[in-house]
Amino acid sequence: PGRVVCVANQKGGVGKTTTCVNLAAALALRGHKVLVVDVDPQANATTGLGLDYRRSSATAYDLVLGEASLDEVAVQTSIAGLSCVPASPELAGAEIELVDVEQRESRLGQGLGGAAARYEMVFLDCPPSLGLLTVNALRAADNLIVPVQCEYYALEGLGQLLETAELVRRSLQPSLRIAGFLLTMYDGRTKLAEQVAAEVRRHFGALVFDSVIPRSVRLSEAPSFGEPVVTLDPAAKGSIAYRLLASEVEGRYGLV
Amino acid sequence: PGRVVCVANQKGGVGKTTTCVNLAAALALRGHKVLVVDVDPQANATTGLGLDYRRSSATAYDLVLGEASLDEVAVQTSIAGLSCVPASPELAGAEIELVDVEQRESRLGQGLGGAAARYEMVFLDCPPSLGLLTVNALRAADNLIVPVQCEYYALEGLGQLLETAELVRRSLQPSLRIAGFLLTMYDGRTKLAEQVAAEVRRHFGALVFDSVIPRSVRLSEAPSFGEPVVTLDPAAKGSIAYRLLASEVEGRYGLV
Ligand SMILES: Nc1ncnc2c1ncn2[C@@H]1O[C@H](COP(=O)(O)OP(=O)(O)OP(=O)(O)O)[C@@H](O)[C@H]1O
Ligand SMILES: Nc1ncnc2c1ncn2[C@@H]1O[C@H](COP(=O)(O)OP(=O)(O)OP(=O)(O)O)[C@@H](O)[C@H]1O
Ligand SMILES: [Mg+2]
Ligand SMILES: [Mg+2]
Repeated sequence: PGRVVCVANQKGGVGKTTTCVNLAAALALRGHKVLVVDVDPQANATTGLGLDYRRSSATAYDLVLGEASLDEVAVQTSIAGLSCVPASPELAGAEIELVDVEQRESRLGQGLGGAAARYEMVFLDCPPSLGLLTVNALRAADNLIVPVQCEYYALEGLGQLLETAELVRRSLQPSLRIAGFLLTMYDGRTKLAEQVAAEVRRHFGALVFDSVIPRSVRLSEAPSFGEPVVTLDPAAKGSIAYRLLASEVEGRYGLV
Repeated sequence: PGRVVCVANQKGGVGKTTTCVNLAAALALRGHKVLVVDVDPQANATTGLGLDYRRSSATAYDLVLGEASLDEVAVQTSIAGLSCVPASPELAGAEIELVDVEQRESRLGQGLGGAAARYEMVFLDCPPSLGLLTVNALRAADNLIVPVQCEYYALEGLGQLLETAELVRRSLQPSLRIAGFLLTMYDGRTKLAEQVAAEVRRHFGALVFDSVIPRSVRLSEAPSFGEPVVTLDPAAKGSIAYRLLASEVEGRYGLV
């Protein structure tokens, strides 16, 4: 069956959305059937895949509140094999609306019930917080990928994230495991990036993906074209890095 | 009396903390008495000012829950005239703990009651969300500064942020006004930065600060030294930009 991968880190701007969009696209280009679920009310993954939540009658918000099924919310992107469940700003309200609801942490997981049977990989793009939406995503997943920006502040919050993931594993989702830490925005010209990368490898060893995503302007330009960089500019160093990551992920999961 | 400035944007990694730390430090260096309140459980502003929340017996968490006074939580930094109320990871729990509490949106404002009499400027560093902590900060403030990273995704969320600020202004804090939009991480070598800057100026006109913060490695290195870049390396282009911003803010507020 398919795997559900939560991409989370409460530190803001570390490359969660960029990783979801480009890793999912790179795997689709290798022939896999992939779904991206945008769990962030900012709806950046939705935009990055060329979609507009205003044109969807039902979004991740409806899925989480149990008012729409996966079939009703999943939309085909311009890339064959890649679908997306768009987010919308209403999702920000779900945190409050679900406060008194039974099993509020499991709503997304329930909505995604049939996903693992229809897709080989499902990626959940999380907002920059450890609130109810991220807990829902951790609960719905069996794997966690943590993008780590190669900057000093990005190191500080990792402990809190791992604590939250461990809480979810123990109480809600025993099969949740850490698939890996992905070093992002690595700028080889600075000592800082090397120091942060060395620190992450010292702490997490083999859990750190070999593929490292370099800082690259092309990666930050791609969202304005509504396309992942892996299709917009396949020769760009950001594209090469995400394609290498896709083949590394394939290897780790034994996807053929 | 002093002014309370909320620095907020739910988009992650746009330079909220870097702006709080360096603008506050630059104003202190110009002889003003300034306070930074770290309202983010990641506690990055606390670290960026060389403090360690583990060495504080009371933090912003205790202030918000009404269990400590401002005098008990404010700590002198290594820069004369600059104090800080440190954050701690417990702050993440406040969002849940305050759900059933009366006037939960006003707890930070109540804790900061005497701040405007003791400090000329108070800066509130917000987490990357529009949840209860950010609403508390908006409610406690009379001014809002919005850092806008010069990247495509950063444009998308501005509407939601302004909607939330307007809601707070109408229902909780009538004197809240937008002090300005600050363009950050501007990389002059890319077309994207120029396009985003032009778009922000087209929408918000004179509300956009003249000072623009360039992308600068030195700015991202400073947190690892526990010092704002304006004291660590006064000649760096990031320092010059934040000092220019400080004099522009002085002019806008008529601080002598
Ligand atoms: N490797 C990279 N090189 C250069 N820019 C990048 C890279 N990865 C991402 N970016 C840009 O940096 C910004 C932050 O990335 P992104 O939005 O993917 O992070 P995020 O963790 O999803 O943010 P948030 O916490 O707000 O959800 C975006 O403008 C994006 O285009
Ligand atoms: N002008 C700049 N040039 C280069 N790097 C910068 C600049 N401003 C901030 N940074 C770095 O970019 C990262 C994000 O900045 P910062 O942490 O201040 O953003 P934030 O909005 O407070 O993030 P969060 O949403 O997580 O609270 C940090 O590693 C910081 O050191
Ligand atoms: Mg994102
Ligand atoms: Mg911050």
